[in-house]
Order: sequence, then C-alpha cells, then structure tokens
Amino acid sequence: MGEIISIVSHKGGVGKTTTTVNLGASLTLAGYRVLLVDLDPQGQVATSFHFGQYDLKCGIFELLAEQAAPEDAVHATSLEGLELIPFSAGLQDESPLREALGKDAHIFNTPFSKLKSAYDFILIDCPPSIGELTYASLTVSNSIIVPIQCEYYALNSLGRLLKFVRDVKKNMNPNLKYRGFLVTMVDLRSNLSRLVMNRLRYTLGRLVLDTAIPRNIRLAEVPLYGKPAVLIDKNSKGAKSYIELAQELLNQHGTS
Amino acid sequence: MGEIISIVSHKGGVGKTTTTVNLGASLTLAGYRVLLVDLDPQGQVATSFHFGQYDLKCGIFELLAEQAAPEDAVHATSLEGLELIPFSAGLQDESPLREALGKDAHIFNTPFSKLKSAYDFILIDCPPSIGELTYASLTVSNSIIVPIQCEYYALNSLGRLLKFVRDVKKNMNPNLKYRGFLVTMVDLRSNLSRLVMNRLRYTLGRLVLDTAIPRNIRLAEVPLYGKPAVLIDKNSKGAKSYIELAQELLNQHGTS
Ligand SMILES: Nc1ncnc2c1ncn2[C@@H]1O[C@H](COP(=O)(O)OP(=O)(O)OP(=O)(O)O)[C@@H](O)[C@H]1O
Ligand SMILES: Nc1ncnc2c1ncn2[C@@H]1O[C@H](COP(=O)(O)OP(=O)(O)OP(=O)(O)O)[C@@H](O)[C@H]1O
Ligand SMILES: [Mg+2]
Ligand SMILES: [Mg+2]
Repeated sequence: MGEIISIVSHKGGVGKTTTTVNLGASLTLAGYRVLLVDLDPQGQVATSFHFGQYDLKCGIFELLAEQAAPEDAVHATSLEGLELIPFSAGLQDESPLREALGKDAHIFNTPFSKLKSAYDFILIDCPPSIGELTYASLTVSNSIIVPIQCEYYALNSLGRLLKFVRDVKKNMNPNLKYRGFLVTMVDLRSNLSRLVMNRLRYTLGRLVLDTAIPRNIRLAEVPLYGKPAVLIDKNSKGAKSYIELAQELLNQHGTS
Repeated sequence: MGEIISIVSHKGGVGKTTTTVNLGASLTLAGYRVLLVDLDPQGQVATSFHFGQYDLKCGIFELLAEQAAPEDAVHATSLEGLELIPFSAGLQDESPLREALGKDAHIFNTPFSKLKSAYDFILIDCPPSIGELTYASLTVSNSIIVPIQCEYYALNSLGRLLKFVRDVKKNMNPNLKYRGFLVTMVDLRSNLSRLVMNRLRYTLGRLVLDTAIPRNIRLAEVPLYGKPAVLIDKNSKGAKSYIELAQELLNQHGTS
C-alpha cells in the first residue's frame, strides 16, 4: 500500500516543487513506483517535465469536479515508473475547487484510496499557502515533508505551520506524521546558513532530516530541459543530495 | 495624494517582501513619506523590522474587522518617515478576512482613502497566491510592481498573472497600471539568468524595469538585524539596486 506524503510550506519559493520532482525521481530510480500530484494551481510539476497545455488530458481539478476518472488524470513521464497528475488541463480559476474543499475536506479520500494501491509513494506538491488545498492534502496524507530555506524569514514562519499541522492532526487526521523538515538552499560558506541550521536543529531536534539540500544552480537549470536533475546530471551536488534524501527516507521507513 | 502600489506575484519566494521593505526605505531616504502594508498572513514586513508579537497593537486584519481605526494600525519604524501596518497583532486564521473580501472586494476603499492623504507612497506586500487578498489589493491600488525571479518557473507562470491583472482591470479597477516587472535575484554569471532576462524583455518589452536586483547575500542577511539593507549596508550591491529602483520609479512618475 502506497504512502501519501505532502510536500508542504506556506512560505514561498523554498523548494517544494523541486523536492517533489527530484525526490520522486530518486525513489523511482531506487525501484519504487511513484506518483506525483500537483495541488498548486501554478502547475509547475507538469512544467518540470515540459508538458504543455495541449499535452494534458485532465488533472486533479477535473478529477475532483467528477469530470474524470483517476486513471484518465495519470500521465506517464520520461522515466519509467514515475507518473504524474497535473493540477489541471487548462488555466483554471481554482475557486470552485477551493469552495468544494472548504465544504468537504475529505473529498480527496475516494480518488486517492484507488490510487494508493497502484503506487509505493504518492508525493503531493502543495501551494504556498495555508488554505483549503493544503488542508485537504494533509487530511488525506500519511506523512509530510516540510522544505525550509536556510534563511531568516523561514525561521519566523515556523510557528504558523506547526500550529496548522497540529490542527489538522487533531480535527481531521490523527495518524498524520512528520517525515521531517528538509533544509534547502544551504550555502555553508555563509554565516546566515550556519546560524539558521543551528537554530532549526535546536528548535526542531530530530525532526530535521539529516540530508540537507545545497544551493546548486543545476537544480534551477534542469527545468529548462524538462527532466529532474537526477536524470540529467546525476553527479551534480543537487542531484546527489536528493538521491541521499531518498535513501534516508527509505531507511527511516524501515524503522517507523 | 499618495500612490498605492501593490507588490504582486503568485509565485513564491521571488522577493515581494524584500522589495516592499527596501524600496519603501529607499523612497523614504529620497524624502517621501511612505507606508508599508502587509497583506500576507505570514506577516514578514513586521518581522523585517523586528516587531515581535507583543509590539503590535493591531493590523490590517483588525482594521477590516472594524475593531480598530486606521491610525491605531499604523506603527513607526526606526526610519523617520517610514511607517507600517502589519497583517495582524496575533496569529490569525485569515479565513474570516478572506470571506469578507470575497463578498465585497471594495472593503479596502474606505480605510485606504483616509491613509492616502497622509503618505506619498503606500506599498502593499501581497501573499504568494491569486486569491481574495491579492484581488482586493489590486482593486484599491493605482499601480503594481511584479517581482520576477530570473529562473525557469517564473517564465511559465507569467500567463496566469497577466490574465489575473486583466480581469481586475476589467471588472474592478480600470485605472490600474503597471509600474513594471522587476527582475530579481539576477546572477549574470549564470546562463540561466541571461536566458530568462532575454526572454522576459522579449515577452514584456518596456514593461520590464531597467533596474534589476542582483542576487546578493546581504539582502537575505539584513532581516537578522531588523533593518532594511539601505540602512545597514548602503554600499552593498543589493541596497544600491533598490536605491536605483526608487530613482527609476520617481523619474518614471514624472512622465506618466
Ligand atoms: N537547492 C536549490 N539550489 C538552487 N536553486 C534552487 C534549489 N531548489 C530550488 N531552486 C530554485 O529556486 C526556485 C524556487 O524553487 P521551487 O519553485 O521548487 O520552490 P516552491 O517552494 O515550489 O515555490 P512556490 O512557493 O512558488 O511553489 C526555483 O526557481 C528553483 O529552480
Ligand atoms: N536579491 C536577493 N538576493 C539574495 N537573496 C534574496 C534577494 N531577495 C530576496 N532574498 C531572500 O530570498 C528569500 C525570499 O525572498 P522574499 O521572502 O522577499 O520573497 P517573497 O516573494 O516575499 O516570498 P513569499 O512568496 O513567501 O512571500 C528571503 O529569504 C530573502 O531574504
Ligand atoms: Mg512550487
Ligand atoms: Mg513575502
């Protein structure tokens, strides 16, 4: 049975999409069947694989509006064993979806329970906000990974996120667990990075994953080529750190 | 009469808050009275000036819930002539505010018309989403600045934003103008930055501001000290570029 992991942060630009795409590909390279689900209306998971608007049949938007079946929304990628569900096939105004989720946060349960049996991991890329979409994602997930940038603003926005997760756990999904906080864009030459890393380990302790993702221009460049870094430049620092992250999560799983 | 400028982007982490704080301070140093308004529930404009939760009396949240008058929500900063209205005094769940804005997007008009007469510029820091908060902000604004990161994902998310601004202009605020697109985190040593810059100038033409903000670690570090870069390290590349941006906008204004 597949594990559903939400990649969550209400702080923008911290590496949620980059983590979803590269961790997903790394788990596939390790032999697992992986589905990426894009819950961010920006639709950048599909962009990372160079799906244009006309290549997409339908997405999570159409799936929840009951205009499509789960198997219609699944699209194959260039990597065998890695598939994705985009946010939607068109430029959608997401308000109707938000409204539907606002009324019934369990709306994801049925489509996802069908998908769970076909994959080992389902990674959900969340939008940069604490709203209905992220709430519904946490409601259906087994666990969460929180990318956190090694910068000052990231430290101060932690309180809101921790409270949000506590609320979901209490009201909707008592089994929700942290897989951990993933420190991203680390530049160990800078004092700021070292200071933030220390504060995070002090505040969050064991919740901080051992693997940290370095700031690495290759991770920002590879979306130009439409493939994850672990496929195009396996030896880059960025790719290696995501392969390492996949290993850490697989080892962690063995003990949980 | 003051000009209200929204700092807008639904893409996260592109430098909206950094631009609000440093452009605001640069305009104040040039002799103008400036108000910063934080419409992002993350509340990072106040964090940039090291306001703790207990230093804030009330914010835009309380102002719109009619629990406070505009002058109560205004807080002085360490720079004479630069003031701010935080998002709120507590850790607020922003749903009631979003609901109120969803019903009446003109809700900002009254408080802001009082504030307009007391300042030359009012800069509104928007959250990373296309939702009720950003919609209401554009409805009350004279103009907008769109920070856009010099990276691949930024290019592809442009279409949604341009459409959103067109909709607001058509339905709510026909006088809304672009002050321009501000390219941020530029690293001219990287091919990616040069490629994205060229594509942006090709797609947006004159809408792209001449001033570009370089990637500069000082801009990320100064929030640690609770003051804008233009106050702490005037000679840093980051601070100089924001001072240059203020000049470009002031010269632009003379001709508009
Ligand atoms: N480790 C890294 N080193 C360098 N650049 C990175 C790294 N991780 C991500 N990036 C780049 O930083 C930008 C932000 O990353 P990304 O879009 O993955 O963040 P996000 O949290 O998904 O953003 P949003 O909040 O808009 O959804 C992107 O342009 C990406 O290519
Ligand atoms: N020119 C720059 N050079 C280096 N770092 C920068 C620059 N501009 C901003 N930063 C840093 O990048 C991160 C993102 O910037 P910022 O928080 O201002 O973006 P934002 O668009 O307001 O994010 P959000 O979408 O979460 O509101 C911050 O840690 C900030 O300190
Ligand atoms: Mg993203
Ligand atoms: Mg911000």
